[in-house]
Amino acid sequence: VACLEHVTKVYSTGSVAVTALEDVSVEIRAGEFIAITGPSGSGKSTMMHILGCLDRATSGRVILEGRDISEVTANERARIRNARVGFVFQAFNLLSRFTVQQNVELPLMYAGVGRRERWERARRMIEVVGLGDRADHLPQQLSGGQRQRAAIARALVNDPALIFADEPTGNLDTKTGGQILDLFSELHKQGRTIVIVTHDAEVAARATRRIALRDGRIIRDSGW
Amino acid sequence: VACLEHVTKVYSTGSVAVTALEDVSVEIRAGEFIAITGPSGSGKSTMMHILGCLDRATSGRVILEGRDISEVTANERARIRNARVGFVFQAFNLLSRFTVQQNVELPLMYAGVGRRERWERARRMIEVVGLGDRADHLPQQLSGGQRQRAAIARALVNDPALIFADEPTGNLDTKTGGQILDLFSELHKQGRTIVIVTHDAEVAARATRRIALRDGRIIRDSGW
Ligand SMILES: Nc1ncnc2c1ncn2[C@@H]1O[C@H](COP(=O)(O)OP(=O)(O)OP(=O)(O)O)[C@@H](O)[C@H]1O
Ligand SMILES: Nc1ncnc2c1ncn2[C@@H]1O[C@H](COP(=O)(O)OP(=O)(O)OP(=O)(O)O)[C@@H](O)[C@H]1O
Ligand SMILES: [Mg+2]
Ligand SMILES: [Mg+2]
Repeated sequence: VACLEHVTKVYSTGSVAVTALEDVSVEIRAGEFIAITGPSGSGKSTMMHILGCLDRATSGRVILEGRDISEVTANERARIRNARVGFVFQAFNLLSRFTVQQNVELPLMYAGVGRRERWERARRMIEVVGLGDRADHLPQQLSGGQRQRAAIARALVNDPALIFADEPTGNLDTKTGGQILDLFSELHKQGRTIVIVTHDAEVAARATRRIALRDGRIIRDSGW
Repeated sequence: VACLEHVTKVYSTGSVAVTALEDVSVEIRAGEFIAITGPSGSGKSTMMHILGCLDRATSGRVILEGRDISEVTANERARIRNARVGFVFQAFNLLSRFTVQQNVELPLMYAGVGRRERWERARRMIEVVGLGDRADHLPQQLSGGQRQRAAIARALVNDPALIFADEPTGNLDTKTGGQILDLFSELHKQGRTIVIVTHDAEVAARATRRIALRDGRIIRDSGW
Protein backbone atom coordinates (compact mmCIF):
# COMPACT_ATOMS: atom_id res chain seq x y z
CA VAL A 1 0.00 0.00 0.00
CA ALA A 2 3.05 2.28 0.44
CA CYS A 3 6.60 1.57 -0.53
CA LEU A 4 10.04 3.17 -0.66
CA GLU A 5 12.70 1.71 -2.97
CA HIS A 6 16.25 2.86 -2.38
CA VAL A 7 15.08 6.27 -1.28
CA THR A 8 17.65 8.91 -0.38
CA LYS A 9 16.79 12.38 0.86
CA VAL A 10 19.35 15.15 0.97
CA TYR A 11 18.66 18.66 2.23
CA SER A 12 21.06 21.39 1.17
CA THR A 13 21.33 24.01 3.91
CA GLY A 14 23.37 26.78 2.41
CA SER A 15 26.84 25.29 2.04
CA VAL A 16 26.33 21.99 3.85
CA ALA A 17 24.28 19.05 2.64
CA VAL A 18 22.41 16.96 5.22
CA THR A 19 21.59 13.40 4.24
CA ALA A 20 18.38 12.78 6.16
CA LEU A 21 17.70 9.36 4.58
CA GLU A 22 20.21 7.04 2.93
CA ASP A 23 19.15 4.19 0.65
CA VAL A 24 15.95 3.38 2.55
CA SER A 25 13.77 0.56 1.26
CA VAL A 26 10.59 -0.47 3.02
CA GLU A 27 7.28 -2.00 2.04
CA ILE A 28 4.15 -1.26 4.03
CA ARG A 29 1.35 -3.78 3.54
CA ALA A 30 -2.34 -3.17 4.02
CA GLY A 31 -3.57 -3.70 7.57
CA GLU A 32 -0.21 -3.40 9.32
CA PHE A 33 0.28 -1.43 12.55
CA ILE A 34 3.85 -0.18 12.37
CA ALA A 35 5.90 1.66 15.00
CA ILE A 36 8.89 3.66 13.74
CA THR A 37 11.49 4.39 16.40
CA GLY A 38 14.95 5.94 16.50
CA PRO A 39 16.98 8.78 17.99
CA SER A 40 16.07 12.43 17.54
CA GLY A 41 17.26 13.50 14.08
CA SER A 42 17.48 9.97 12.68
CA GLY A 43 15.08 10.61 9.77
CA LYS A 44 11.70 9.34 11.05
CA SER A 45 9.63 12.41 10.14
CA THR A 46 11.42 12.68 6.80
CA MET A 47 10.61 9.05 5.98
CA MET A 48 6.95 9.50 6.98
CA HIS A 49 6.59 12.66 4.87
CA ILE A 50 7.95 10.89 1.79
CA LEU A 51 5.76 7.82 2.38
CA GLY A 52 2.73 10.07 2.82
CA CYS A 53 3.40 11.99 -0.36
CA LEU A 54 4.16 15.26 1.44
CA ASP A 55 7.79 15.53 0.40
CA ARG A 56 9.86 14.28 -2.53
CA ALA A 57 12.77 11.89 -2.39
CA THR A 58 16.09 13.08 -3.79
CA SER A 59 16.49 9.67 -5.47
CA GLY A 60 14.74 6.31 -5.43
CA ARG A 61 11.12 5.32 -6.08
CA VAL A 62 8.01 6.00 -4.01
CA ILE A 63 4.90 3.91 -4.54
CA LEU A 64 1.60 4.86 -2.92
CA GLU A 65 -1.48 2.71 -3.43
CA GLY A 66 0.19 0.96 -6.34
CA ARG A 67 1.07 4.18 -8.22
CA ASP A 68 4.62 5.44 -8.71
CA ILE A 69 3.97 8.90 -7.40
CA SER A 70 6.84 10.54 -9.28
CA GLU A 71 4.98 9.72 -12.50
CA VAL A 72 1.73 11.26 -11.30
CA THR A 73 0.66 14.90 -11.63
CA ALA A 74 0.75 17.14 -8.54
CA ASN A 75 -3.06 17.38 -8.62
CA GLU A 76 -3.44 13.61 -8.73
CA ARG A 77 -0.97 13.26 -5.84
CA ALA A 78 -3.03 15.70 -3.78
CA ARG A 79 -6.22 13.84 -4.67
CA ILE A 80 -4.81 10.45 -3.63
CA ARG A 81 -3.49 11.96 -0.40
CA ASN A 82 -6.76 13.62 0.52
CA ALA A 83 -8.85 10.54 -0.22
CA ARG A 84 -6.66 7.85 1.25
CA VAL A 85 -4.10 9.30 3.68
CA GLY A 86 -4.49 10.88 7.12
CA PHE A 87 -1.38 12.60 8.51
CA VAL A 88 -0.84 13.77 12.09
CA PHE A 89 2.10 16.20 12.07
CA GLN A 90 4.70 16.35 14.84
CA ALA A 91 4.16 20.13 15.01
CA PHE A 92 0.37 19.79 14.50
CA ASN A 93 0.20 22.34 11.64
CA LEU A 94 -3.20 23.70 12.63
CA LEU A 95 -4.36 26.86 10.86
CA SER A 96 -4.16 29.59 13.47
CA ARG A 97 -7.03 31.70 12.17
CA PHE A 98 -9.51 28.83 12.18
CA THR A 99 -11.30 27.20 15.07
CA VAL A 100 -10.92 23.54 15.98
CA GLN A 101 -14.24 22.85 14.19
CA GLN A 102 -13.05 24.63 11.03
CA ASN A 103 -9.63 22.96 11.12
CA VAL A 104 -11.15 19.50 11.46
CA GLU A 105 -13.66 20.17 8.63
CA LEU A 106 -10.88 21.08 6.20
CA PRO A 107 -10.17 17.59 4.74
CA LEU A 108 -13.92 17.07 4.26
CA MET A 109 -14.13 20.38 2.43
CA TYR A 110 -11.39 19.27 0.03
CA ALA A 111 -13.24 15.99 -0.47
CA GLY A 112 -16.34 17.92 -1.54
CA VAL A 113 -18.52 16.88 1.42
CA GLY A 114 -21.61 19.04 1.94
CA ARG A 115 -21.81 21.61 4.70
CA ARG A 116 -24.21 19.83 7.05
CA GLU A 117 -22.53 16.43 6.83
CA ARG A 118 -19.14 18.10 7.17
CA TRP A 119 -20.15 19.80 10.38
CA GLU A 120 -21.55 16.62 11.88
CA ARG A 121 -18.65 14.35 10.94
CA ALA A 122 -16.09 16.88 12.21
CA ARG A 123 -18.01 17.39 15.44
CA ARG A 124 -18.19 13.65 16.04
CA MET A 125 -14.42 13.28 15.58
CA ILE A 126 -13.84 16.25 17.89
CA GLU A 127 -15.87 14.54 20.59
CA VAL A 128 -14.07 11.24 20.08
CA VAL A 129 -10.74 12.92 20.95
CA GLY A 130 -12.29 14.68 23.95
CA LEU A 131 -12.42 18.24 22.59
CA GLY A 132 -16.21 18.63 22.49
CA ASP A 133 -16.10 21.73 24.70
CA ARG A 134 -13.23 23.31 22.76
CA ALA A 135 -14.66 23.12 19.22
CA ASP A 136 -14.94 26.90 18.85
CA HIS A 137 -11.52 27.73 20.27
CA LEU A 138 -8.63 28.90 18.13
CA PRO A 139 -5.36 26.93 18.34
CA GLN A 140 -3.70 29.54 20.59
CA GLN A 141 -6.64 29.15 22.98
CA LEU A 142 -5.81 25.48 23.50
CA SER A 143 -3.33 23.59 25.64
CA GLY A 144 -0.50 21.69 23.90
CA GLY A 145 -2.23 18.34 24.26
CA GLN A 146 -5.50 19.81 23.01
CA ARG A 147 -3.77 21.07 19.85
CA GLN A 148 -2.31 17.61 19.38
CA ARG A 149 -5.76 16.06 19.65
CA ALA A 150 -7.20 18.59 17.20
CA ALA A 151 -4.50 17.55 14.72
CA ILE A 152 -5.42 13.91 15.29
CA ALA A 153 -9.13 14.61 14.73
CA ARG A 154 -8.36 16.41 11.49
CA ALA A 155 -6.18 13.54 10.23
CA LEU A 156 -8.89 10.95 10.91
CA VAL A 157 -12.06 12.82 9.93
CA ASN A 158 -12.06 11.69 6.29
CA ASP A 159 -11.83 8.05 7.40
CA PRO A 160 -8.53 7.40 5.58
CA ALA A 161 -7.33 3.87 4.81
CA LEU A 162 -3.72 4.79 5.57
CA ILE A 163 -2.86 6.73 8.72
CA PHE A 164 0.52 8.30 9.46
CA ALA A 165 0.98 9.74 12.95
CA ASP A 166 4.20 11.53 13.93
CA GLU A 167 4.56 11.19 17.72
CA PRO A 168 0.80 11.58 18.35
CA THR A 169 1.02 11.20 22.15
CA GLY A 170 4.10 13.34 22.85
CA ASN A 171 2.07 16.03 24.59
CA LEU A 172 -0.48 13.82 26.29
CA ASP A 173 -0.68 12.44 29.82
CA THR A 174 -0.77 8.67 30.16
CA LYS A 175 -4.57 8.42 30.43
CA THR A 176 -5.41 10.70 27.49
CA GLY A 177 -2.58 9.13 25.47
CA GLY A 178 -4.02 5.70 26.23
CA GLN A 179 -7.41 6.80 24.91
CA ILE A 180 -5.82 7.98 21.67
CA LEU A 181 -3.97 4.67 21.36
CA ASP A 182 -7.23 2.78 21.90
CA LEU A 183 -8.65 4.83 19.04
CA PHE A 184 -5.77 3.84 16.75
CA SER A 185 -6.08 0.19 17.82
CA GLU A 186 -9.79 0.27 17.02
CA LEU A 187 -9.15 1.77 13.58
CA HIS A 188 -6.51 -0.92 13.01
CA LYS A 189 -8.99 -3.64 14.00
CA GLN A 190 -11.35 -2.22 11.37
CA GLY A 191 -8.70 -2.87 8.74
CA ARG A 192 -6.83 0.40 8.40
CA THR A 193 -3.08 0.64 7.99
CA ILE A 194 -1.38 2.60 10.76
CA VAL A 195 2.19 3.93 10.84
CA ILE A 196 3.22 5.71 14.04
CA VAL A 197 6.53 7.42 14.81
CA THR A 198 6.97 7.15 18.53
CA HIS A 199 9.38 7.32 21.45
CA ASP A 200 6.74 5.75 23.71
CA ALA A 201 7.29 2.10 24.55
CA GLU A 202 3.56 1.68 25.19
CA VAL A 203 2.77 2.72 21.64
CA ALA A 204 5.49 0.52 20.19
CA ALA A 205 4.12 -2.41 22.21
CA ARG A 206 0.81 -2.25 20.36
CA ALA A 207 2.41 -2.41 16.93
CA THR A 208 2.48 -5.57 14.79
CA ARG A 209 5.80 -4.53 13.30
CA ARG A 210 8.67 -2.31 14.42
CA ILE A 211 11.12 -0.41 12.25
CA ALA A 212 14.14 1.26 13.83
CA LEU A 213 16.06 4.11 12.20
CA ARG A 214 19.50 5.51 12.91
CA ASP A 215 21.41 8.18 11.00
CA GLY A 216 19.02 8.01 8.06
CA ARG A 217 19.10 4.23 7.67
CA ILE A 218 16.84 1.37 8.68
CA ILE A 219 18.85 -0.66 11.17
CA ARG A 220 16.13 -3.09 12.23
CA ASP A 221 12.79 -4.22 10.82
CA SER A 222 10.85 -6.86 12.68
CA GLY A 223 8.64 -7.53 9.63
CA TRP A 224 5.44 -9.42 10.25
CA VAL B 1 11.75 31.88 45.45
CA ALA B 2 8.43 31.74 43.56
CA CYS B 3 4.97 31.73 45.02
CA LEU B 4 1.32 31.79 44.03
CA GLU B 5 -1.28 32.87 46.60
CA HIS B 6 -4.90 32.10 45.76
CA VAL B 7 -4.26 32.56 42.07
CA THR B 8 -7.14 32.24 39.65
CA LYS B 9 -6.78 32.53 35.87
CA VAL B 10 -9.79 32.98 33.64
CA TYR B 11 -9.61 33.25 29.86
CA SER B 12 -12.58 34.79 28.09
CA THR B 13 -12.99 33.19 24.66
CA GLY B 14 -15.68 35.21 22.98
CA SER B 15 -18.81 34.38 24.93
CA VAL B 16 -17.49 31.59 27.13
CA ALA B 17 -15.10 31.99 30.06
CA VAL B 18 -12.60 29.21 30.70
CA THR B 19 -11.24 28.94 34.24
CA ALA B 20 -7.76 27.56 33.64
CA LEU B 21 -6.66 27.86 37.30
CA GLU B 22 -8.87 28.05 40.35
CA ASP B 23 -7.59 29.29 43.73
CA VAL B 24 -4.10 27.85 43.34
CA SER B 25 -1.61 28.40 46.14
CA VAL B 26 1.90 27.00 46.00
CA GLU B 27 5.30 27.94 47.36
CA ILE B 28 8.45 26.97 45.49
CA ARG B 29 11.55 27.02 47.66
CA ALA B 30 15.11 27.49 46.46
CA GLY B 31 16.84 24.29 45.41
CA GLU B 32 13.73 22.18 44.84
CA PHE B 33 13.27 19.86 41.83
CA ILE B 34 9.54 19.83 41.22
CA ALA B 35 7.53 17.73 38.76
CA ILE B 36 4.09 19.06 37.81
CA THR B 37 1.75 16.42 36.43
CA GLY B 38 -1.89 16.25 35.39
CA PRO B 39 -4.22 15.56 32.47
CA SER B 40 -4.06 17.46 29.21
CA GLY B 41 -5.84 20.80 29.72
CA SER B 42 -5.59 20.74 33.53
CA GLY B 43 -3.71 24.07 33.78
CA LYS B 44 -0.03 23.06 34.02
CA SER B 45 1.31 25.40 31.34
CA THR B 46 -0.89 28.22 32.62
CA MET B 47 0.48 27.77 36.15
CA MET B 48 4.08 27.73 34.88
CA HIS B 49 3.58 30.86 32.80
CA ILE B 50 2.21 32.77 35.77
CA LEU B 51 4.99 31.52 38.08
CA GLY B 52 7.58 32.49 35.48
CA CYS B 53 6.17 35.99 35.07
CA LEU B 54 5.05 35.40 31.47
CA ASP B 55 1.34 35.77 32.08
CA ARG B 56 -0.79 37.58 34.63
CA ALA B 57 -3.18 36.05 37.12
CA THR B 58 -6.82 37.17 36.99
CA SER B 59 -6.78 37.35 40.80
CA GLY B 60 -4.42 36.42 43.63
CA ARG B 61 -0.79 37.32 44.36
CA VAL B 62 2.35 36.26 42.53
CA ILE B 63 5.72 36.55 44.26
CA LEU B 64 8.96 36.02 42.34
CA GLU B 65 12.31 36.27 44.13
CA GLY B 66 10.63 37.97 47.06
CA ARG B 67 8.94 40.71 44.98
CA ASP B 68 5.22 40.96 44.46
CA ILE B 69 5.35 41.18 40.71
CA SER B 70 2.03 42.94 40.31
CA GLU B 71 3.63 45.92 42.12
CA VAL B 72 6.64 46.00 39.82
CA THR B 73 6.97 47.82 36.50
CA ALA B 74 6.82 45.82 33.26
CA ASN B 75 10.47 46.67 32.59
CA GLU B 76 11.54 45.46 36.02
CA ARG B 77 9.55 42.24 35.51
CA ALA B 78 11.36 41.65 32.23
CA ARG B 79 14.71 42.35 33.86
CA ILE B 80 14.09 39.90 36.73
CA ARG B 81 12.91 37.28 34.25
CA ASN B 82 15.90 37.66 31.97
CA ALA B 83 18.43 37.60 34.80
CA ARG B 84 16.96 34.85 36.95
CA VAL B 85 14.50 32.70 35.00
CA GLY B 86 15.00 30.22 32.16
CA PHE B 87 11.82 29.01 30.42
CA VAL B 88 11.51 26.08 28.03
CA PHE B 89 8.20 26.43 26.18
CA GLN B 90 5.96 23.49 25.28
CA ALA B 91 5.81 24.83 21.71
CA PHE B 92 9.51 25.87 21.75
CA ASN B 93 8.87 29.46 20.51
CA LEU B 94 12.05 29.67 18.45
CA LEU B 95 12.39 32.67 16.14
CA SER B 96 12.00 31.26 12.66
CA ARG B 97 14.26 33.75 10.88
CA PHE B 98 17.20 33.14 13.18
CA THR B 99 19.61 30.22 13.32
CA VAL B 100 20.02 27.98 16.36
CA GLN B 101 23.15 29.97 17.28
CA GLN B 102 21.29 33.28 17.05
CA ASN B 103 18.27 31.97 18.95
CA VAL B 104 20.43 30.67 21.78
CA GLU B 105 22.41 33.95 21.97
CA LEU B 106 19.23 35.99 22.44
CA PRO B 107 19.02 35.91 26.27
CA LEU B 108 22.71 36.85 26.48
CA MET B 109 22.09 39.77 24.16
CA TYR B 110 19.33 41.05 26.44
CA ALA B 111 21.67 40.63 29.41
CA GLY B 112 24.21 42.88 27.69
CA VAL B 113 26.86 40.20 27.21
CA GLY B 114 29.56 41.11 24.66
CA ARG B 115 29.63 39.56 21.20
CA ARG B 116 32.59 37.19 21.61
CA GLU B 117 31.54 35.84 25.01
CA ARG B 118 27.95 35.53 23.77
CA TRP B 119 29.04 33.42 20.83
CA GLU B 120 31.17 31.12 22.97
CA ARG B 121 28.64 30.61 25.75
CA ALA B 122 25.84 29.93 23.27
CA ARG B 123 28.00 27.52 21.31
CA ARG B 124 28.94 25.62 24.46
CA MET B 125 25.28 25.21 25.43
CA ILE B 126 24.45 24.11 21.89
CA GLU B 127 27.07 21.38 22.14
CA VAL B 128 25.87 20.31 25.58
CA VAL B 129 22.40 19.52 24.11
CA GLY B 130 23.97 17.71 21.13
CA LEU B 131 23.27 20.29 18.42
CA GLY B 132 26.87 21.22 17.63
CA ASP B 133 26.47 20.31 13.96
CA ARG B 134 23.14 22.13 13.63
CA ALA B 135 24.14 25.54 15.00
CA ASP B 136 23.67 27.34 11.67
CA HIS B 137 20.35 25.71 10.79
CA LEU B 138 17.06 27.57 10.90
CA PRO B 139 14.26 26.05 13.03
CA GLN B 140 12.44 24.65 9.97
CA GLN B 141 15.67 22.87 9.03
CA LEU B 142 15.61 20.89 12.28
CA SER B 143 13.79 17.77 13.47
CA GLY B 144 11.16 18.14 16.22
CA GLY B 145 13.51 16.91 18.92
CA GLN B 146 16.29 19.20 17.66
CA ARG B 147 13.98 22.22 17.97
CA GLN B 148 13.14 21.12 21.48
CA ARG B 149 16.81 20.94 22.37
CA ALA B 150 17.46 24.37 20.84
CA ALA B 151 14.71 25.74 23.09
CA ILE B 152 16.35 24.06 26.09
CA ALA B 153 19.76 25.50 25.20
CA ARG B 154 18.29 28.98 24.93
CA ALA B 155 16.53 28.66 28.31
CA LEU B 156 19.74 27.59 30.05
CA VAL B 157 22.36 29.76 28.35
CA ASN B 158 22.13 32.68 30.82
CA ASP B 159 22.72 30.28 33.73
CA PRO B 160 19.40 31.09 35.43
CA ALA B 161 18.79 30.27 39.11
CA LEU B 162 15.18 29.25 38.41
CA ILE B 163 14.38 26.94 35.51
CA PHE B 164 10.88 26.21 34.21
CA ALA B 165 10.59 23.48 31.59
CA ASP B 166 7.25 22.64 29.98
CA GLU B 167 7.41 19.01 28.84
CA PRO B 168 11.09 19.26 27.77
CA THR B 169 11.42 15.63 26.66
CA GLY B 170 8.11 15.20 24.82
CA ASN B 171 9.80 14.99 21.42
CA LEU B 172 12.90 13.08 22.46
CA ASP B 173 13.79 9.40 22.32
CA THR B 174 14.62 7.72 25.60
CA LYS B 175 18.39 8.08 25.25
CA THR B 176 18.43 11.76 24.24
CA GLY B 177 15.70 12.50 26.80
CA GLY B 178 17.83 10.82 29.45
CA GLN B 179 20.78 13.05 28.55
CA ILE B 180 18.61 16.14 28.95
CA LEU B 181 17.38 14.86 32.31
CA ASP B 182 20.98 14.28 33.43
CA LEU B 183 21.64 17.90 32.51
CA PHE B 184 18.72 19.10 34.66
CA SER B 185 19.83 16.83 37.52
CA GLU B 186 23.34 18.27 37.32
CA LEU B 187 22.01 21.85 37.38
CA HIS B 188 19.86 20.90 40.38
CA LYS B 189 22.91 19.45 42.18
CA GLN B 190 24.62 22.80 41.62
CA GLY B 191 21.84 24.48 43.56
CA ARG B 192 19.37 25.63 40.94
CA THR B 193 15.62 25.40 41.33
CA ILE B 194 13.93 23.28 38.67
CA VAL B 195 10.22 23.05 37.87
CA ILE B 196 9.28 20.59 35.11
CA VAL B 197 5.84 19.91 33.67
CA THR B 198 5.90 16.34 32.50
CA HIS B 199 3.89 13.27 31.50
CA ASP B 200 7.04 11.14 31.73
CA ALA B 201 7.28 8.92 34.80
CA GLU B 202 11.08 8.88 34.47
CA VAL B 203 11.22 12.65 34.83
CA ALA B 204 8.78 12.67 37.74
CA ALA B 205 10.90 10.00 39.44
CA ARG B 206 13.89 12.36 39.62
CA ALA B 207 11.93 15.12 41.29
CA THR B 208 12.19 15.90 45.02
CA ARG B 209 8.56 17.02 45.06
CA ARG B 210 5.49 16.29 42.95
CA ILE B 211 2.48 18.51 42.37
CA ALA B 212 -0.57 17.12 40.61
CA LEU B 213 -3.18 19.29 38.89
CA ARG B 214 -6.69 18.52 37.76
CA ASP B 215 -9.28 20.89 36.31
CA GLY B 216 -7.27 23.95 37.31
CA ARG B 217 -6.71 22.92 40.92
CA ILE B 218 -3.85 21.35 42.86
CA ILE B 219 -5.13 17.96 43.99
CA ARG B 220 -1.89 16.61 45.44
CA ASP B 221 1.39 18.09 46.61
CA SER B 222 4.01 15.79 48.05
CA GLY B 223 5.93 18.73 49.59
CA TRP B 224 9.49 18.13 50.67
N1 LIG C 1 -6.07 31.78 25.42
C1 LIG C 1 -6.96 30.87 25.92
N2 LIG C 1 -8.28 31.10 25.81
C2 LIG C 1 -9.17 30.20 26.30
N3 LIG C 1 -8.85 29.07 26.94
C3 LIG C 1 -7.55 28.79 27.07
C4 LIG C 1 -6.53 29.66 26.56
N4 LIG C 1 -5.32 29.10 26.82
C5 LIG C 1 -5.56 27.94 27.47
N5 LIG C 1 -6.90 27.75 27.62
C6 LIG C 1 -7.55 26.63 28.29
O1 LIG C 1 -7.05 26.57 29.62
C7 LIG C 1 -6.93 25.21 30.04
C8 LIG C 1 -5.54 24.98 30.62
O2 LIG C 1 -4.56 25.11 29.62
P1 LIG C 1 -3.06 24.68 29.86
O3 LIG C 1 -2.30 25.03 28.62
O4 LIG C 1 -2.54 25.28 31.13
O5 LIG C 1 -3.17 23.09 30.05
P2 LIG C 1 -2.03 22.00 30.27
O6 LIG C 1 -2.25 21.36 31.59
O7 LIG C 1 -0.69 22.60 30.02
O8 LIG C 1 -2.35 20.92 29.15
P3 LIG C 1 -1.38 20.02 28.20
O9 LIG C 1 -0.89 18.90 29.05
O10 LIG C 1 -2.33 19.55 27.14
O11 LIG C 1 -0.31 20.90 27.67
C9 LIG C 1 -7.19 24.33 28.82
O12 LIG C 1 -8.43 23.67 28.98
C10 LIG C 1 -7.23 25.30 27.65
O13 LIG C 1 -8.22 24.97 26.69
N1 LIG D 1 14.94 21.51 5.73
C1 LIG D 1 16.03 20.89 6.25
N2 LIG D 1 17.27 21.31 5.93
C2 LIG D 1 18.35 20.70 6.45
N3 LIG D 1 18.33 19.64 7.27
C3 LIG D 1 17.12 19.19 7.65
C4 LIG D 1 15.90 19.77 7.17
N4 LIG D 1 14.86 19.12 7.72
C5 LIG D 1 15.39 18.14 8.49
N5 LIG D 1 16.74 18.19 8.45
C6 LIG D 1 17.67 17.28 9.13
O1 LIG D 1 17.36 15.94 8.71
C7 LIG D 1 17.54 15.05 9.82
C8 LIG D 1 16.31 14.18 9.98
O2 LIG D 1 15.20 14.95 10.37
P1 LIG D 1 13.85 14.29 10.84
O3 LIG D 1 12.90 15.42 11.11
O4 LIG D 1 13.39 13.27 9.86
O5 LIG D 1 14.26 13.56 12.19
P2 LIG D 1 13.39 12.75 13.24
O6 LIG D 1 13.89 11.36 13.27
O7 LIG D 1 11.94 12.94 12.95
O8 LIG D 1 13.76 13.44 14.62
P3 LIG D 1 12.86 13.79 15.93
O9 LIG D 1 12.69 12.51 16.69
O10 LIG D 1 13.75 14.77 16.66
O11 LIG D 1 11.59 14.40 15.48
C9 LIG D 1 17.81 15.90 11.05
O12 LIG D 1 19.16 15.72 11.43
C10 LIG D 1 17.53 17.32 10.63
O13 LIG D 1 18.42 18.26 11.18
MG1 LIG E 1 10.43 13.96 13.91
MG1 LIG F 1 0.71 22.38 28.52
